[in-house]
Amino acid sequence: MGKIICIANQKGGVGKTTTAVNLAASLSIADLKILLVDSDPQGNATSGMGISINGSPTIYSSLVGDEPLSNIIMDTELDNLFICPSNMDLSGAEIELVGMEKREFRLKNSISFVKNNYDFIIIDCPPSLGLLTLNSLVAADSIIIPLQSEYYALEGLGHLLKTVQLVKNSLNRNLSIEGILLTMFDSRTALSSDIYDEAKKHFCNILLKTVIPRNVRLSEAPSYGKPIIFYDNTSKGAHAYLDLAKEIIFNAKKS
Amino acid sequence: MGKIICIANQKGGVGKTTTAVNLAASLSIADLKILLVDSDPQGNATSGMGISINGSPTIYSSLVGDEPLSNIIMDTELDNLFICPSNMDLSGAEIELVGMEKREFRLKNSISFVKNNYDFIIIDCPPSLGLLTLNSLVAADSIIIPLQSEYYALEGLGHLLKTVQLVKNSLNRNLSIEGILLTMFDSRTALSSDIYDEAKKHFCNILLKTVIPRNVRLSEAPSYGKPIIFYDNTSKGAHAYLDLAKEIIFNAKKS
Ligand SMILES: Nc1ncnc2c1ncn2[C@@H]1O[C@H](COP(=O)(O)OP(=O)(O)OP(=O)(O)O)[C@@H](O)[C@H]1O
Ligand SMILES: Nc1ncnc2c1ncn2[C@@H]1O[C@H](COP(=O)(O)OP(=O)(O)OP(=O)(O)O)[C@@H](O)[C@H]1O
Ligand SMILES: [Mg+2]
Ligand SMILES: [Mg+2]
Repeated sequence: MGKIICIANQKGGVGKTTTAVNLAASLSIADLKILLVDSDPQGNATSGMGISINGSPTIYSSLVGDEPLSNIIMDTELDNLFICPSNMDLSGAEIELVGMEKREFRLKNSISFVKNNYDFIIIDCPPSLGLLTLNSLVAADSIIIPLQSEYYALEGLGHLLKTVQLVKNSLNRNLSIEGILLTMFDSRTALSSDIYDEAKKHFCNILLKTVIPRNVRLSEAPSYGKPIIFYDNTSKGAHAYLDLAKEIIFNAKKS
Repeated sequence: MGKIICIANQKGGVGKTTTAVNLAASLSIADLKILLVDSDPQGNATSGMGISINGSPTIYSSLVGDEPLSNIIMDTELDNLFICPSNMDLSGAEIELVGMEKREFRLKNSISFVKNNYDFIIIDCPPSLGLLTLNSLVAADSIIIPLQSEYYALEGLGHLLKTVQLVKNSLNRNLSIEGILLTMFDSRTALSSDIYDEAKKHFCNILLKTVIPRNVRLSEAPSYGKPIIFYDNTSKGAHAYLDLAKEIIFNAKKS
């Protein structure tokens, strides 16, 4: 029970939040109970699900304070999908965590009390490799690395994989790579095919089968606070994230 | 002499590096002497200019150590463009800076020794509001805020403007807003026009006139280590960044 997958990449704008929100939503309609944890101070996963905090506690209270996660978790419009929301309060957390004991294990400890209530727990990370992302890597069973089909995104991949290996060797022996997910793939451009070929050449054994196409419906959905399957379930984006959910479920059954 | 402009936005992937590299290059061909400072551990501005570090010192040595910036600054292929490179060494800097005296002024102090050698100094920032971006805001005379024509990007703008105001009130009275730069504008989608209308409605007096269109040539150029004016000077992207350079020069003369 309770497989924890973090969606991480220090490169900005590669589709971490879009993947976290839409994978969580697609898994939840397969009759699985899902918790989406937003550990990014921007709170995009929270607003992408149409959630307004209105003063209730966020993940900040559990990471830096001692609030149990169960007091922070909120319902969403989807029956099987729950969210641990975030907001800008979290932006001070990295500096506050620096001096704390077992600072890398705060999220892992918080999640451990609720882990068995869910089939999957999906964690959205900020665009950095600071203490917030580190907490997610330590808490996770596996990582999905969204790789935007662009040059700068490919550049940072080597460093991220080294960091994952370091975390695996020291803080979380259980951490595995769920896979690299190609995002914003535009079959009309040579650049996308070039990046795909490079990724296949260097990372073939960890490249997920599902490829997410560039699809404007995916970037429209957040302004309505809805995952793609509820905004436009006929879109290429919706089909791609349903495929991804099937692939993740298949992988979880295998291991 | 030496107007310092930082390119900042905590939202990832909005076009900070693309703007820093191509604005710096476009200014340099107007016979102005330009320094491009890469303060992002990803080092995308450094590789976007085709620079390989090969062991020489990076900005890390000046921010955390005491190396003078003049020992770190390198030539680029462009006569009037110089770069202060970065690499992953910088990713530990934020935690190392936490305990230092005057930690927010480290970059301002380093730049002060070289400032008068350049007409403009352009600083590329990482996707966060941590100590690296804070150092750039304190060192800068003004900030350009790239705003991707997408919903999530618009969401974080209010918080960034509040942070800029806080820095202006406390650490850098000199800081002004050069402007909000709309990036990756795709005239074929309703989303881009919606975002443009929203930005005009709420931020009309600080919206820059130049709008950067979505243009695949801009995302191809970094894989050749060249700014757009040297990769494809006939492209829409090249024209847009030349327009931006003209607008920035015009603004500098006005004030
Ligand atoms: N497949 C896609 N097709 C089109 N647009 C997309 C796609 N995936 C994401 N987007 C859009 O691209 C932008 C960046 O995506 P997103 O915010 O999910 O990335 P991120 O990695 O979470 O960013 P950050 O680094 O700031 O956390 C968003 O505006 C999103 O709506
Ligand atoms: N106008 C544009 N048209 C098409 N692609 C663009 C444009 N501007 C930037 N890009 C591409 O979009 C991606 C994100 O841009 P860029 O890396 O400059 O953003 P950033 O804000 O610096 O990201 P980060 O937050 O990771 O530092 C890059 O792959 C870049 O090549
Ligand atoms: Mg995100
Ligand atoms: Mg960048």
